[in-house]
Amino acid sequence: GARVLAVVNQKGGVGKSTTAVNLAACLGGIDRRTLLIDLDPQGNATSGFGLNVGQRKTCVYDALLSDIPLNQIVEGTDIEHVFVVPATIQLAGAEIELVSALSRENRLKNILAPLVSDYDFIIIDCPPSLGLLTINALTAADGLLIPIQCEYYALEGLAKLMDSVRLVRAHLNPALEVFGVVMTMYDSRTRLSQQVVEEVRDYFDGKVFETLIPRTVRLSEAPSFGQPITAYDPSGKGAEAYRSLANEVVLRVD
Amino acid sequence: GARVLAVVNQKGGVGKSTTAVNLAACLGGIDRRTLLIDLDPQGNATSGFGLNVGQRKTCVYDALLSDIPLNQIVEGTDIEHVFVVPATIQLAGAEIELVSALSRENRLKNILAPLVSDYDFIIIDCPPSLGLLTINALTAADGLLIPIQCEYYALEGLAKLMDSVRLVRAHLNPALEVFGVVMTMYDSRTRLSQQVVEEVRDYFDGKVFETLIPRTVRLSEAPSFGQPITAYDPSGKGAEAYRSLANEVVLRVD
Ligand SMILES: Nc1ncnc2c1ncn2[C@@H]1O[C@H](COP(=O)(O)OP(=O)(O)OP(=O)(O)O)[C@@H](O)[C@H]1O
Ligand SMILES: Nc1ncnc2c1ncn2[C@@H]1O[C@H](COP(=O)(O)OP(=O)(O)OP(=O)(O)O)[C@@H](O)[C@H]1O
Ligand SMILES: [Mg+2]
Ligand SMILES: [Mg+2]
Repeated sequence: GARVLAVVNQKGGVGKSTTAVNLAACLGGIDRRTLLIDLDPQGNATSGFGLNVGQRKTCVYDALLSDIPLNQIVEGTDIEHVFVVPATIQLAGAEIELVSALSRENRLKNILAPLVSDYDFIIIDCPPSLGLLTINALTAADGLLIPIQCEYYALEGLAKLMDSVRLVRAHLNPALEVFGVVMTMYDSRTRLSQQVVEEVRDYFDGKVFETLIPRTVRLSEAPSFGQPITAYDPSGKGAEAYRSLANEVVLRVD
Repeated sequence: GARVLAVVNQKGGVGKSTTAVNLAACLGGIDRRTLLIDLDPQGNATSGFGLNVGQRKTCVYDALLSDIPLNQIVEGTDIEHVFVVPATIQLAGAEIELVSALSRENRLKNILAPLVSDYDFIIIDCPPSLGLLTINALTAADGLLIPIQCEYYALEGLAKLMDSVRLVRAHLNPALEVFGVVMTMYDSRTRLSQQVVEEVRDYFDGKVFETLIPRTVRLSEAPSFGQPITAYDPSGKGAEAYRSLANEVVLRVD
């Protein structure tokens, strides 16, 4: 069945959605059937594939709170082998509604179970918080994909993130592990970037991908055209880096 | 009494903490007595002033949930006229605990009331979400200071932010208004930056500050030294921009 990866970091703006969208597109590009689940009410991963974040008759909110089969809300994209469960504005209400729901942390895991054999990878984009939506992703996932921006503030949140992972592993998902850490917005000209990479490599001993995702204007422009980087600027440094990351991810799974 | 400004944007990584820290430092630099309240459990605004985010005997969590006077937990900084209510790791639990507390949205407003006459400005740094900590800031504030990164994804969340503002204004704080919008990480070399600035100026008609905060390496390095930009690189473009912003803020208040 599929490898389920949660793209998580409560620090904001570190490249979670950018990584979820472009990694999914690149996995599709090497014929891995990939499902991207957008669990962030902001819906950036949804619009990153050109899909509308507006209202839908049924959406992931309904699947989480009233057990509508997830299969009914999967949508195709322009990229072969890549499918999306879009976020909608109703999702913003899910965090509060889940607080009092039965088995509130396992909702996503339960609705994902029937789909796992249909895909090679299931990638879950998370909001910048450690609330119940992110906890659902951590409970449903086999592994964590942690994007870390090459900036100082990005280092400060790591200990807290790992505390949450340990709590989820102890109470909800014993198999949860750090699948990999990806350094984003790397700027080879600055000392800060290099220092952060070194510190993260020490902290996550052996889990950090070799691929460093560079900061490029094309990567920040692509979402305004609703396209992953492989469609917007296929021969640029951004597409090259995410293709390299996809290859590393596949190697780690095999 | 003080002007209470909440630095809010649920989009992650747009420069909320960087703006809260450096604006507070620059307001102190022009003799405005300024209190910075760090309401983000990540504690970036706290460490941005070189203060430790660790455990304290009493902290803002205790003030919000058990009415310890806020005055007891105000700490000084190296910058004259600038004081901080630091975040601590206990704050992460406040969001869930507040859900069932009495008058949960007004907690910050109530504990701020005795302090308002002691300061010219009170600046509240918020987490990247629209949960109960941010709602508390919106209820306690006179005005919103909205940092917007000059990137496409930053535009997508604005409608949702303004929905929340309207809800808070209708049910909790009728006086709440958008005090100002500040464009951050502006890169004059890219078309995207200029397009975003134009769109935001249209959307927020007249509220956007003239000052554009440029993306500079020094601004991203300063927090690793626990210093605001006015101490770390006082003659650089980052300090110049935040001093210009502080002047615009003061002019808008008078
Ligand atoms: N490698 C890159 N080069 C240039 N810009 C990038 C890169 N990665 C991400 N960005 C831009 O930086 C901003 C933050 O990235 P993104 O939205 O993916 O982060 P996020 O962690 O998902 O944010 P949030 O915490 O709000 O969910 C976006 O405007 C995005 O377009
Ligand atoms: N003008 C700037 N130039 C360069 N780097 C900047 C600038 N403003 C902020 N940064 C850096 O960008 C990153 C995001 O900024 P910051 O942490 O202030 O955003 P935030 O909105 O507070 O994030 P969060 O949503 O996680 O609270 C940080 O690493 C910060 O150092
Ligand atoms: Mg995101
Ligand atoms: Mg912040």
